[in-house]
Amino acid sequence: AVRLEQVVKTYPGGPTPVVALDGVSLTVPAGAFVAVMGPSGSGKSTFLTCAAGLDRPTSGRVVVGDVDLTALSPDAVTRFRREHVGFVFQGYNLIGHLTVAENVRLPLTLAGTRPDEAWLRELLAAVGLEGLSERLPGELSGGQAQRVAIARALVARPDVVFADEPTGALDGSTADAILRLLRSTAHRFGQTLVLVTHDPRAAAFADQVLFLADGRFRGQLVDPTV
Amino acid sequence: AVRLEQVVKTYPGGPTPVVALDGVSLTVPAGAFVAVMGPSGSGKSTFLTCAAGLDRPTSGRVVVGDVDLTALSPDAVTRFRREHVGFVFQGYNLIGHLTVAENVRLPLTLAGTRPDEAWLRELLAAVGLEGLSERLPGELSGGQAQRVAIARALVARPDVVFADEPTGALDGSTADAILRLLRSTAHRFGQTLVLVTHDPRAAAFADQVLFLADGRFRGQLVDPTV
Ligand SMILES: Nc1ncnc2c1ncn2[C@@H]1O[C@H](COP(=O)(O)OP(=O)(O)OP(=O)(O)O)[C@@H](O)[C@H]1O
Ligand SMILES: Nc1ncnc2c1ncn2[C@@H]1O[C@H](COP(=O)(O)OP(=O)(O)OP(=O)(O)O)[C@@H](O)[C@H]1O
Ligand SMILES: [Mg+2]
Ligand SMILES: [Mg+2]
Repeated sequence: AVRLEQVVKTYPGGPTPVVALDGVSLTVPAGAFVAVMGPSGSGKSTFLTCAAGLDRPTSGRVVVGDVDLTALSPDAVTRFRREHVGFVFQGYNLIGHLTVAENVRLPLTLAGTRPDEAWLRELLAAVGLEGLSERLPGELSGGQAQRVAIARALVARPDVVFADEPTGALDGSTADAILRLLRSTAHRFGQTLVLVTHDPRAAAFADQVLFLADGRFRGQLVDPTV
Repeated sequence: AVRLEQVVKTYPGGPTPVVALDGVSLTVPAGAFVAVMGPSGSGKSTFLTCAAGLDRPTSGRVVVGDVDLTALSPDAVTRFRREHVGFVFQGYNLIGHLTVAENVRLPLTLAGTRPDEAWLRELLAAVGLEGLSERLPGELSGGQAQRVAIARALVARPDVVFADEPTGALDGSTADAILRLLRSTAHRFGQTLVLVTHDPRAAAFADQVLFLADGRFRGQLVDPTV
């Protein structure tokens, strides 16, 4: 359900360009749960934002479902993403002047859909944020803000969920609950789940773990156990 | 070197106030390395910002070195902090239009001191960011930005270093290097080090681990091993 063909991403910075992705080819089957690990600076966030259509590769192709994102106009990619892609950002990217509930509902609001109030309440409870729906992001702890970002990525029941280090700010038992939620939601709605993580315990929830270093995939682990 | 006496911190939000710290008393001896763990939302960041003078308690006393921060004016606290306190923020708080080098030097620039160029280069190399000194924060990976925040907290060789989840965005081996750096720098300059973390491996570097839950310290572990 997610396919990258020879994806290269470079940045102009400095005397020589920075090669963040060095010709990456990868296929993630529909409904699979894949984890991506690698050193800080190895290209994980770049890989995820290119795969999700949030960033445009310098060259190469990105196909989600059967739609070639690299062939669409920026507006068309944005419309496609709103309906089919959920994304948990490494920096959360919450909207400061919107409440927790408004932040979570945002993908549906932008798509012009009325959110199901029962589903919204179920999601907030599942990420442990019941009672915090009227707070502003500035009134939350780091891990609470991270969980708002996770709920927001799931609210539109997208076909593919991309998560950039979604347990980075969470203690062990909260992280565990979140990983179980991501996996069970993916099963329930037949979603493909691509998770970037530094946490081996998070990677152990996946069917497969891929290793990224210097902008290229190196090895993989099938059915990992910790 | 850091003492809290009956520190309470509440926020007005909602029908009842939110009690983030519920009467915390604690003494961290000079030169000690203490880790604080606890669930998301338990008050760790609030504890750290109050202890460092970045936030004012609702009631209670905070003493760093032999200075009562709660008795000083906001300007006096700011001047004290610049010379004596290093702080790694959970959200890094880098200045977007300053380069990596300018961000790291910032505490010295604000204190009107000329930074030692050799020391700056040594710090950047020690956190693995050599070659990135002219980049802007927006051109860094999450873990690279976190390491800029760490270098900045150390540059003024403060008496006390407070770090809020400083390895949250780092892979295992980079995290290890950073923890060794924090510990060795603390020994070298006789610093007190208070580290908030979700990572048991980070906590294992400390002399002592304290557990926070619902705004109160519950238990502790002396000389932890993982
Ligand atoms: N705008 C930019 N200009 C120059 N280099 C950039 C820019 N954005 C990212 N990079 C570089 O691209 C490389 C890959 O970055 P990326 O954010 O994908 O890494 P990552 O694996 O997600 O790291 P982390 O684990 O620290 O989050 C890094 O070396 C980074 O410094
Ligand atoms: N401005 C605010 N208004 C209301 N409640 C707040 C405000 N700021 C923080 N809180 C609450 O105070 C509590 C403690 O927050 P704190 O950031 O100290 O937690 P934490 O232990 O650092 O969590 P994490 O591990 O998720 O970073 C949380 O329940 C949080 O929602
Ligand atoms: Mg990243
Ligand atoms: Mg915190």
